[in-house]
This record gives sequence, structure tokens and C-alpha cells, in this order.
Amino acid sequence: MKLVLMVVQDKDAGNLLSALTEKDFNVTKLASSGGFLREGNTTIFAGVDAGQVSEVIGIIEEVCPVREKIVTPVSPMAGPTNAYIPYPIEVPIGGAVIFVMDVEKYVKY
Amino acid sequence: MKLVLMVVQDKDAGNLLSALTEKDFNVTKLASSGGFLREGNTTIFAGVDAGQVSEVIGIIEEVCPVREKIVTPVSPMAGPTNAYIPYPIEVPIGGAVIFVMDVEKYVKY
Amino acid sequence: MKLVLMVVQDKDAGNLLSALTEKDFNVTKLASSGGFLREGNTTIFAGVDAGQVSEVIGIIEEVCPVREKIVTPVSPMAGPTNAYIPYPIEVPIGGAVIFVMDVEKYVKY
Ligand SMILES: Nc1ncnc2c1ncn2[C@@H]1O[C@@H]2COP(=O)(O)O[C@H]3[C@@H](O)[C@H](n4cnc5c(N)ncnc54)O[C@@H]3COP(=O)(O)O[C@H]2[C@H]1O
Ligand SMILES: Nc1ncnc2c1ncn2[C@@H]1O[C@@H]2COP(=O)(O)O[C@H]3[C@@H](O)[C@H](n4cnc5c(N)ncnc54)O[C@@H]3COP(=O)(O)O[C@H]2[C@H]1O
Ligand SMILES: Nc1ncnc2c1ncn2[C@@H]1O[C@@H]2COP(=O)(O)O[C@H]3[C@@H](O)[C@H](n4cnc5c(N)ncnc54)O[C@@H]3COP(=O)(O)O[C@H]2[C@H]1O
Repeated sequence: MKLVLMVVQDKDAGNLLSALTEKDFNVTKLASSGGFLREGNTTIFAGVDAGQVSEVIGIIEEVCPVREKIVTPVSPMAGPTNAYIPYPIEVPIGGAVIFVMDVEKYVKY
Repeated sequence: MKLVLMVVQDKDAGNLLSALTEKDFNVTKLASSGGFLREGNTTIFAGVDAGQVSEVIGIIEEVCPVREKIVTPVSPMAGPTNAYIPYPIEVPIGGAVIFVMDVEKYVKY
Repeated sequence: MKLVLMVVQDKDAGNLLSALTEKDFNVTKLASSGGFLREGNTTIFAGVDAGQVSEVIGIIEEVCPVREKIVTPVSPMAGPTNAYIPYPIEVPIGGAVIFVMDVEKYVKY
């Protein structure tokens, strides 16, 4: 048994949950936010048989695309007059970050 | 040190937190939702000594029962006239799903 | 690749996120609550190279101090007249609890 922990963009969460449950995977969703942009995103975890981990990764890659995003980061960059000039910057936000961890003991009833 | 990660039904969360803290376990609760029914449930994690994992599992099994639930799933099943007929179905919702993972390094202060 | 999972006090969450992202760590934040006091706190996780785990722990220790807190716990202690006498008690709340777990497979795109 492995635990697949993933962080994806909110836009893709619904589609990802549908795609995973359609293939009979059991998953749990947590509301989260990114440490850098401080915006909402979605954390999902799924206990999965070792042999099915690559299938789950395949589904994530199919459903969750990379996006460019124009953001004004939270930390002000002071201009020459020390006024707060919020510089908009383009930040690539990945489709997903996925961590697979070993589960030593698994109980479900 | 092991990390015990559990998903339980909201109804049982309060009792489970009380039962665990009464036995001097330290636990943290996260609000979560199930990927299939898209309804709220509770995710709890507890860092626990290896020798106490079975005690924690025993407490969960004591406090969190299996329930039957009549639900109308979110995906419409089209009827013969292609109208949306929400079919209520009976879904067994388990008492708990529990994952035990190894903790390589543990710091608390 | 290691997953560093930490529970810290809400007061310190913002500073910790800034301190970690300033050093180019990528982190995700979850709203959580403590099982004992039932009050909000913050759970953060960061996928980190094995060689950088101690740097992350150092940052947490720098940013998140221990605090004393006067609380009135949720369970009533009955007095001699069986009236509810909420006894305020002093509870030390740690700066952080940190769990480091091994990541068997890591995908990011
Ligand atoms: N310290 C930093 N300095 C400069 N730019 C930074 C940065 N941290 C993040 N970014 C950039 O901003 C995007 C959003 O990051 P955020 O932390 O809000 O939201 C992140 C975070 O919630 C999560 N995440 C990514 N890698 C992670 C990791 N190793 N551990 C935990 N969570 C991670 O996935 C979300 C998307 O990450 P992604 O890397 O695709 O996209 C990132 C990246 O392009
Ligand atoms: N291996 C795992 N990894 C991560 N989280 C897990 C998990 N197994 C269970 N969970 C979590 O526990 C909740 C209850 O699952 P259970 O299997 O007892 O009860 C389930 C099951 O009877 C049924 N179900 C779940 N997924 C299904 C699917 N793909 N197809 C058909 N029925 C499904 O619906 C009930 C509610 O499921 P829901 O997803 O809303 O909520 C799930 C999910 O949040
Ligand atoms: N091994 C572990 N696994 C998972 N999460 C962990 C953990 N150790 C600590 N935490 C998390 O960190 C918060 C602060 O814990 P700390 O032990 O510093 O500070 C604790 C401690 O001084 C005391 N406390 C906690 N559990 C207790 C218990 N069962 N009996 C008596 N006092 C307790 O109350 C403070 C607040 O606890 P609370 O549960 O509300 O909130 C906890 C919990 O959310």
C-alpha cells in the first residue's frame, strides 16, 4: 500500500476527483493554500496498491495542465520614492506535485 | 515514531478526539471531504510511538462504526427520455480508513 | 526527497511561510486544529531534498517560539455542588512538532 499525496490547482480538482473515482480509486480532498502565492489550491491523498501508483500518476498528468499566471506577489517592492509599486510577474504554476510514500500498515473497515 | 493518518466520519470526530486525548495521545484534525460523495469528513493525524500504534487503532475501531447511507450521487444517470433522474443508492460508509507511515526524524519543542 | 510535515501556532504561520519561501523552499499550508484544545493551528508540508531537511528544521526553530497559554479546557470539571466550574489552566504550547517522512517517488511538472 502506498499513499499518493498531490497538490493541484483548484480549477482541476473536480475533474481529478471524478477521473480517479471513475477508475475506482478512493480519495480524500483537503483545502490548502500555496506558501508562495498564498492562494487556495487543493491537496488530495489516495491510499493505492503499489502496482497502481503509475496509473494514478498518469490520470493526474492527463487532467492537470501547467498554466501561466500573472500575479502581483504579496511582498511589496519599494520604488525609488519608497512608494509601494506592486510589480505584476508571470509565474508558471505546475499541473501537480506528487509525493508517493510507503504505508507500513493499512486498516479499513 | 510512526504517523497514523485516519479518515473518519464527521459524526465520530469529536468522540474520537476525546478518546485519543484522554489516553494522552496528541492529535491534529483537518477538515476534509470524500472524493466520491463530495461530502465533509474528518482527517486526523497522530505521531505515535511504534509500540502504541495498535492501541490507537483499537480506539478508532471502538469509537467509529460503519454506517449505511442513502445518497443521491452527484453524477446524473440519464433516463430513457434523457431527463436527469437522480437515483438514490445505498452506500456503506466505513468507520475509518487508517494509514500508518514511518517517521524518519521527529522534532518537538 | 523527504516530506517535512509540521504543526505550528497560527501566530507564526505567516512568518514561517515567508521565511521558507525566501530560502526557495516550496510549501503548502493546511488549516488544522489541535485535538486537545480544539483551537485552530496550522499544518504545513514541504517536499525537500534530504540534504536540506536540517536547514528547514532550523528555520522553523528560529521562527516558531514556545508560548504559555491560559485556557479553559472544553471538558467541565464538576464542583462540589455539581455546578460547572471552568478551571482555567496554563498549557505550554510548543513552537512546533515536525515529522520527516521518506518520499519513494516524486513527480512535479
Ligand atoms: N520559494 C519560491 N520562490 C519563487 N517562486 C516560487 C516559490 N515557491 C513557489 N514558487 C512559484 O509560485 C508557484 C505557486 O507556488 P505556491 O507555493 O503558491 O503553491 C505551490 C505549493 O502549494 C505546492 N507545492 C509545489 N512544490 C511543493 C513542495 N515541494 N512541497 C510542498 N508543496 C509544494 O504546489 C503549488 C504550485 O507549485 P508550483 O511549483 O507548480 O508553482 C509555484 C512556483 O512557480
Ligand atoms: N484508500 C483511500 N485513500 C484515501 N481516502 C480514502 C480511502 N478509502 C476511503 N477514503 C476516505 O474515506 C471515506 C469513506 O470511504 P469508504 O470506503 O468507507 O466509503 C465509500 C465507499 O463505500 C463509496 N466509494 C468511494 N469511492 C468509490 C468509488 N470510486 N466507486 C464507488 N463507490 C465508492 O462511497 C463511500 C464514500 O466515499 P468518499 O470518497 O466520499 O469518502 C471516503 C474517502 O474520503
Ligand atoms: N504527536 C503529535 N501528533 C499530531 N499532532 C500533534 C502532536 N503533538 C502536537 N501536535 C499538534 O501540535 C499542537 C500543539 O501541541 P503541544 O504538545 O505543543 O501543546 C499541547 C500540550 O501542551 C497540551 N496537550 C495536548 N494533548 C494533550 C493531552 N492528551 N493531555 C494533556 N495535555 C495535552 O495542549 C497543547 C495543545 O494541544 P493540541 O492538541 O490542541 O494541539 C497540538 C496538536 O495539534
